[in-house]
Amino acid sequence: KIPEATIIRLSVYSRYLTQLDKKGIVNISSGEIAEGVGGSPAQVRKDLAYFGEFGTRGVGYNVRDLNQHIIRILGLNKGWKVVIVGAGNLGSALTQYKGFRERGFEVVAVFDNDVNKIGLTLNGVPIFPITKLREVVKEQEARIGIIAVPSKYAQDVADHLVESGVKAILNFAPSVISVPENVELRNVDLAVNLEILTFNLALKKNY
Amino acid sequence: KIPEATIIRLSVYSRYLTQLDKKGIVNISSGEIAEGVGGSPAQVRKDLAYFGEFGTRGVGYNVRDLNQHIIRILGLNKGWKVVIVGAGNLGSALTQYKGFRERGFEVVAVFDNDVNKIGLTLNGVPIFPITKLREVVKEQEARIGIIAVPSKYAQDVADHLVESGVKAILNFAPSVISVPENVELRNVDLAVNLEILTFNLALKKNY
Ligand SMILES: NC(=O)c1ccc[n+]([C@@H]2O[C@H](COP(=O)([O-])OP(=O)(O)OC[C@H]3O[C@@H](n4cnc5c(N)ncnc54)[C@H](O)[C@@H]3O)[C@@H](O)[C@H]2O)c1
Ligand SMILES: NC(=O)c1ccc[n+]([C@@H]2O[C@H](COP(=O)([O-])OP(=O)(O)OC[C@H]3O[C@@H](n4cnc5c(N)ncnc54)[C@H](O)[C@@H]3O)[C@@H](O)[C@H]2O)c1
Repeated sequence: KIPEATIIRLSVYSRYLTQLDKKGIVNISSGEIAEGVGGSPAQVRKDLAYFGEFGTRGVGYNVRDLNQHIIRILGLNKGWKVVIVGAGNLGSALTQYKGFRERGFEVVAVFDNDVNKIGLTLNGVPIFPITKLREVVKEQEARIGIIAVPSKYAQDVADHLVESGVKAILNFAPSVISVPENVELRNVDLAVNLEILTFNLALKKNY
Repeated sequence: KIPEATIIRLSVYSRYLTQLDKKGIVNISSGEIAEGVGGSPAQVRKDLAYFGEFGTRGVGYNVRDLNQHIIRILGLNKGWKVVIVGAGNLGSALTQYKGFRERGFEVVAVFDNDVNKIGLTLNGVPIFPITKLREVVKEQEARIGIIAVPSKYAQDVADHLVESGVKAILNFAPSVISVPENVELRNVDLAVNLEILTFNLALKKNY
């Protein structure tokens, strides 16, 4: 099994290689990649080794080829259509975020059950009533759903998303939800990120 | 070194114990904790064992005592004052998020360099000009800074935050930044969370 930390670093390498490609840089060494993203050359080589042989000893890697490889490994060689449920503070920030599109994720629709929000658009993306979720997911061939509703509705929304046919769910509500085996689930808890910081501060008695 | 996954689970255990305490539940077993948060009893015991002996064999754990222990381990036994730099889409969603306050994090000020935003308030939290960062951090005794500005300004803002005296930084800009040894840094890249999902889908050839 490939460590999650490796997948996260691959994404960072890819972002860096994309920048270099734009600057016209053709070849790069593992040392130069490590310098650019703040890691070690050995870590770069180890991460890439999970996926086969890349680059030539002494010459390094071809920037464009390596980036294409990583993009394929991350499943980003095709675009992904995303729907967001919950057009509140977080949902609307995510809908308007240009960074997703740069990585190949297109938010095609947002859903809510608040009549004051339905019918509006966020950065051109329409807000539909939650009752239209199944229809829009099918029509748009959306594969990924993002949950941005309060915790007490998160499981219910997850069930809706699974029924509508999405293959993966990113859940921002701080509650434990469950999905069938064949659906990928990832939970993001922003408050926990702060708690990891305070844990480290408490450990170092550094207030 | 304590694995990060353990710290994340501690936070989830604490949230669950808080819910149980509110319902008046006095004792609980590692099996019941595992059931409530979706894990295994052995994992619960292993996580807690990093921090000493809790609970009594056969009786289980006292809900309130265990929760107090975990809260102290996570450094949450005191409140933390937080400042956010960037009052855009993400910064304003984070400022208005009630979930941070529940865990003991109070956003006391937001900073921006856009004259149209300075002087406004978000949910009662004032938006100051970035030039006032040092003064407000000192006055409010803020210890944590959150970066919610575009990538190209992230390092500059990090330097400002370090100079102003914060002890920990949570960075949402998808760029590699560096801070001195004595400052805790954590990067959150929301797009990478989607890429982990697509990596897993590509692995399972499940589109
Ligand atoms: N705002 C943040 O920065 C932030 C940070 C971390 C986590 N979260 C989590 O993200 C979620 C959303 O937070 P928020 O701050 O955007 O809340 P919010 O109250 O601003 O927005 C929630 C939205 O969900 C809609 N909604 C509620 N139930 C629904 C349902 N069954 N179907 C469709 N829509 C429904 C509401 O009408 C509302 O528009 C919460 O679970 C929160 O804990 C938010
Ligand atoms: N919106 C999202 O959902 C989201 C998701 C993931 C990551 N991010 C990241 O979070 C950051 C903020 O994103 P956003 O969508 O809120 O962008 P935004 O453009 O809506 O907001 C950025 C804010 O930062 C302010 N700003 C710029 N430079 C500044 C400086 N030097 N000092 C103080 N303020 C400054 C701007 O005036 C603006 O108000 C970006 O790095 C983005 O990549 C955002």
